Amino acid sequence: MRTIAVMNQKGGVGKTTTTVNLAAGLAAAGRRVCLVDLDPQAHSSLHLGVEAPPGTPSLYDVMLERRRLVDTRQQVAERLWVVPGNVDLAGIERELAETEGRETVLRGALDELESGCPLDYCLVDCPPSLGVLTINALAGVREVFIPLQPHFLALQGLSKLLETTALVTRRLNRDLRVSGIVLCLFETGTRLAADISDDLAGFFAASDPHAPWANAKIFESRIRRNIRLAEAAGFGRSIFDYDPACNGAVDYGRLVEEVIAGEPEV
Amino acid sequence: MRTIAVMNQKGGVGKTTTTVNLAAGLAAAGRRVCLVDLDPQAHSSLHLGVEAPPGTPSLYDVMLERRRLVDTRQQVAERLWVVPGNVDLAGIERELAETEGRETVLRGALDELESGCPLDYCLVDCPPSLGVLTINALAGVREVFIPLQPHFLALQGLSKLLETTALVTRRLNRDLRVSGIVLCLFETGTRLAADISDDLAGFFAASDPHAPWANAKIFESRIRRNIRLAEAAGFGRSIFDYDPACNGAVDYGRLVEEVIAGEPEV
Ligand SMILES: Nc1ncnc2c1ncn2[C@@H]1O[C@H](COP(=O)(O)OP(=O)(O)OP(=O)(O)O)[C@@H](O)[C@H]1O
Ligand SMILES: Nc1ncnc2c1ncn2[C@@H]1O[C@H](COP(=O)(O)OP(=O)(O)OP(=O)(O)O)[C@@H](O)[C@H]1O
Ligand SMILES: [Mg+2]
Ligand SMILES: [Mg+2]
Repeated sequence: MRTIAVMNQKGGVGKTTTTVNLAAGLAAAGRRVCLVDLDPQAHSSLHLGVEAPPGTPSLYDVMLERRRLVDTRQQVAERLWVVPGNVDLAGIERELAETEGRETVLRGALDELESGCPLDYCLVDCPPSLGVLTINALAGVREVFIPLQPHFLALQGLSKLLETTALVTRRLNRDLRVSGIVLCLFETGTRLAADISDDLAGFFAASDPHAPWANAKIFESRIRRNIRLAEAAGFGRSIFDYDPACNGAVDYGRLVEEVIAGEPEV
Repeated sequence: MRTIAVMNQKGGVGKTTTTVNLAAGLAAAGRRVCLVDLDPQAHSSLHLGVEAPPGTPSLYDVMLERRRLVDTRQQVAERLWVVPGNVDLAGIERELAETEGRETVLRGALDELESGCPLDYCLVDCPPSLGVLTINALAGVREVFIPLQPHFLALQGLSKLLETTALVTRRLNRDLRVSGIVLCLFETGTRLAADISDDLAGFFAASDPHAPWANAKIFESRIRRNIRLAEAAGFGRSIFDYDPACNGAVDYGRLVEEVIAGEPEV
């Protein structure tokens, strides 16, 4: 099972939109996929039509070790499951403050999921912070995808994000690698997008070959700004369901192909 | 002194861009303004050209009650000061976990600032979360401005945000009022923006007249999407400095006028 955290502490860069459409696209291409919604906003759940009224089993119960992931997931399409997020997740930082090993709770749950269910992918949507929820995701997966808006403020936080990943690799999860960068909300025509993409390519080309992001790939498929992607969220559907011919579906469709092409040889 | 928290737990909706350009516009219009950067990303500081290398006094020192706001602020323009943010703020939730009254540390510092310096406005840029930093902002100010992108996911979190504000009003800060909603990243030609704006107006019209947001004003000035606003951040300047004739400067200029027109009678 490939386990991938989709993260970036910068807000509004396309984490949820990428997690949802990548998960749906991989499932449509025949992979068995589980999406884990680690964000208290629970936007990935909402985007796939999962309403989780209070009392519905959610990731909050998993983080307090009351339920297993396999008993919390809901099936939303053929080969596609969602473990719903919950607003109470926002309190986890305080609730786990005294717990030994609070940073590896999700890892235990993911290991159990992997041994219990035949899955090809597990994608984790992260909140816009580097707090205990995101650290749990980094400690529990083997790959990181970083959605990035080609704007100055979004690029500025990248080194802090990579530093945090390196820290987790050293202390909590030796296998962790940053494997992909997804350029989102890309406005073709602006100089800013072109300049930032060049800066980005230069940054990775000059990385220390031993860094956990040394082999990160900037995906060729750039996700162009396309209002249909924002509309699809309001209908609780992936872009492939909502408008399969629009730019958003074309771009995420290409990304799915690139991710499949990058699957490790088994 | 008018004290305003610019907040929304949804990421990337224009909090920093609004705080910076509103602060700069109010200062240019003759008001004395202090911007407090409560976000560990320290993007407001960066956007106004304040680099705060490790060791520079920042809001982190103020939250640990080692320094006063007046000794931490840096002047960046005539009548405009910035209290820099710092990446260490991300650890405050854990560091203050045992502290009695951890939610009102910033209030004490703001009260001291008010009695010590002749200021007309204090604007607080908040991180994309409802954690202890944002609660400190809500406990310490009298007004809240909510930047909102007219997208489904951004609107969805509004009720949780208002609930949190009401909770703070009941328990920590009786004077707190949601006084303004700023529509940001507005794409004039899209149906989505029109639909969401209508939903928003309906939502506020139907509010309980005793709610802390009952008199909230949806500012007439909508901030259109304009790449110059994103470029200005990279040059460490407000939009008024960077490109005073562009749509971004026109829209934020109108917002400044509306905010001044809303000043309480003294
Ligand atoms: N390529 C795109 N074109 C147009 N709109 C987009 C695109 N990608 C995302 N959006 C919209 O932009 C907003 C931000 O995207 P999204 O919510 O996926 O980002 P995020 O990083 O998950 O945000 P947060 O930090 O709050 O979790 C959403 O309203 C989404 O619908
Ligand atoms: N009206 C606009 N037109 C174009 N770009 C904008 C506009 N407003 C903000 N931006 C850009 O969009 C991105 C998000 O805006 P900003 O960083 O101000 O949001 P935020 O709510 O402060 O984000 P965070 O949740 O990470 O703190 C930034 O790169 C900013 O430069
Ligand atoms: Mg998200
Ligand atoms: Mg910000």
